[in-house]
Amino acid sequence: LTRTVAFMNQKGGVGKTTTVVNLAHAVCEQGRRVLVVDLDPQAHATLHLGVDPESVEWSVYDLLLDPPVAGSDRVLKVREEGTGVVGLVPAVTDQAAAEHELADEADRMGRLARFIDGVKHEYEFIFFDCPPSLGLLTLNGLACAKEVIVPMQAHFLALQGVGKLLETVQLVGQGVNDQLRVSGVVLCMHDEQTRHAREVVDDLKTFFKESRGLDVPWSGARVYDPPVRRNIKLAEAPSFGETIFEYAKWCPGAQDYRAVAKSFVDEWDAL
Amino acid sequence: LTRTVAFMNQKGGVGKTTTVVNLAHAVCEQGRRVLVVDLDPQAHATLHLGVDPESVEWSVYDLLLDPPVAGSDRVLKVREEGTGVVGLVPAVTDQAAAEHELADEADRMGRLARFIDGVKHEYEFIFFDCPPSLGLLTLNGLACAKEVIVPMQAHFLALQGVGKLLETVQLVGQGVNDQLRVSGVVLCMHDEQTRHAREVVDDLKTFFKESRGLDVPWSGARVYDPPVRRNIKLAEAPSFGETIFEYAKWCPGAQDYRAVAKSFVDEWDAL
Ligand SMILES: Nc1ncnc2c1ncn2[C@@H]1O[C@H](COP(=O)(O)OP(=O)(O)OP(=O)(O)O)[C@@H](O)[C@H]1O
Ligand SMILES: Nc1ncnc2c1ncn2[C@@H]1O[C@H](COP(=O)(O)OP(=O)(O)OP(=O)(O)O)[C@@H](O)[C@H]1O
Ligand SMILES: [Mg+2]
Ligand SMILES: [Mg+2]
Repeated sequence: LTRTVAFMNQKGGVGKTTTVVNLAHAVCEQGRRVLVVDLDPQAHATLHLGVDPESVEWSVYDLLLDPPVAGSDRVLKVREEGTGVVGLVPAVTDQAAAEHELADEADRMGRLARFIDGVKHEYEFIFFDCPPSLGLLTLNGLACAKEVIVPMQAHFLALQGVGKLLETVQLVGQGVNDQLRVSGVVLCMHDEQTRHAREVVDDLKTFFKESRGLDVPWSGARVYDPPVRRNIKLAEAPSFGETIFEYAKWCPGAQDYRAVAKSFVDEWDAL
Repeated sequence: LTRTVAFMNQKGGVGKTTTVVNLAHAVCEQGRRVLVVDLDPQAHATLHLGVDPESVEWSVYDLLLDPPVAGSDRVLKVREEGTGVVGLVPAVTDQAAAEHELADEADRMGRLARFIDGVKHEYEFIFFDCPPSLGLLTLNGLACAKEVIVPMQAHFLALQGVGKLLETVQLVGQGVNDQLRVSGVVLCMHDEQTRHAREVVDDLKTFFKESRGLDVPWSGARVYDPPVRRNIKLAEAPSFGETIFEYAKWCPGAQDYRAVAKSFVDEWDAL
């Protein structure tokens, strides 16, 4: 059984990539096999894991071409910890074209899904790092995943975009993927000391609480614990092509992502 | 003479709106007349200034329609300080359609420009708050403005996008608007204590220094001083529809934006 999660938020710079990369490595450190699929033409997850997008021979883009270039054997093994593994399907900037080219080919929505079906038996967790948009690359991720996790900041303006995001998930859920659920929110760059952050978090928790029992994809959603505190080390690590566990494994950012990973894996094992 | 500036960065959540709104009010507090044009369908600048995008009767979207709905007399006066004024052309979420509809009508590129020509005599500064994309709304802003200012964070991943941004400005400069210059960068959410931030700032300053004398739109660009420090008050203010000068006028965020505004106005007056 494979847990497939799209990490999405159409707002930019909210912590999607930082969460995907560090969560993946933390889950791998627990001895589990994780695949990261970098759907973003910015290729930040690819860079963050130490891979140069300019030198990549096979990528998400090849998967989406016509005809697609098969590649389950071409996934890059970027981390290994005992039985744990992080695989990567890298991004290249060319896949920005896919945002628009795909528009005419509903069939292409199926391509990523077919690739995922082909590799599912090799990984227990598959994470899609989505670009900051509700365009076709994100929609592809939503079509392939069973769950959505929303990285976001506990800011007033960040809340403004959540409604639209949930609406999109609902549309995809009704259209293309009726199994799609919103599992929850990971709070990123959290300023825990401030009343503002606490008020926003309370708003979110109340909203999710009131959604229980409703027939909506976020009826089971929660705010993951703990929030990931703002910690400059998390912004420094990518410049070395390292996850936080390689760069500064006991800093607050590492502690927080390790703790989020633990609850993320525990809730899966509990099923 | 009017100083028209597009505040752009295709990366999301980097501080464009916070900079446009607070710089506009700070410049207005110096007794000057500023117009804010909210090009972003997210309408954050509109919200930040205390205007409800759902209740707006005339907006950027009307300007871009076919035929356009004229509106120089329908600009909202949102702030007044003695001789200083902040006017607003608000955004509505409908203008997201403009990102795509405009695609077939090169003529529409001219509409925003014609409106700006019609109001230029009423304002000394015109600020365009661009959406986080290099799509048509941003391109419209670049077609109308003489200058580009890039709000950004001093992070490694933030630097990755700057190349593409400058390339876009250069293309627009060669194509549609040969007067377009990049005046510089405003550093947002700055963690001044960290060596990482200082290294990124040094990289930026070196890059601009080496660009002097070259035939590129950023040959005169600089990093504005001071950097705007991370300060939670700047994230709280929008939830009250207030600028930082109404919300907490002596906090570090207010001091920093006031200082940036002063160098911004001084350099203009010195011409
Ligand atoms: N907890 C944190 N503390 C400090 N910096 C952080 C933290 N989380 C992320 N960052 C930094 O903030 C910036 C934005 O984060 P990130 O790239 O993960 O967001 P994103 O949502 O993937 O952005 P995009 O929309 O561009 O894909 C990056 O420079 C990153 O290194
Ligand atoms: N110096 C600062 N200190 C703390 N928070 C800040 C600061 N500057 C901006 N913020 C907050 O960071 C978030 C992103 O800022 P902002 O909305 O200005 O970015 P943006 O580039 O306009 O985003 P978008 O790409 O979505 O338009 C907002 O919640 C804002 O309130
Ligand atoms: Mg990202
Ligand atoms: Mg904005």
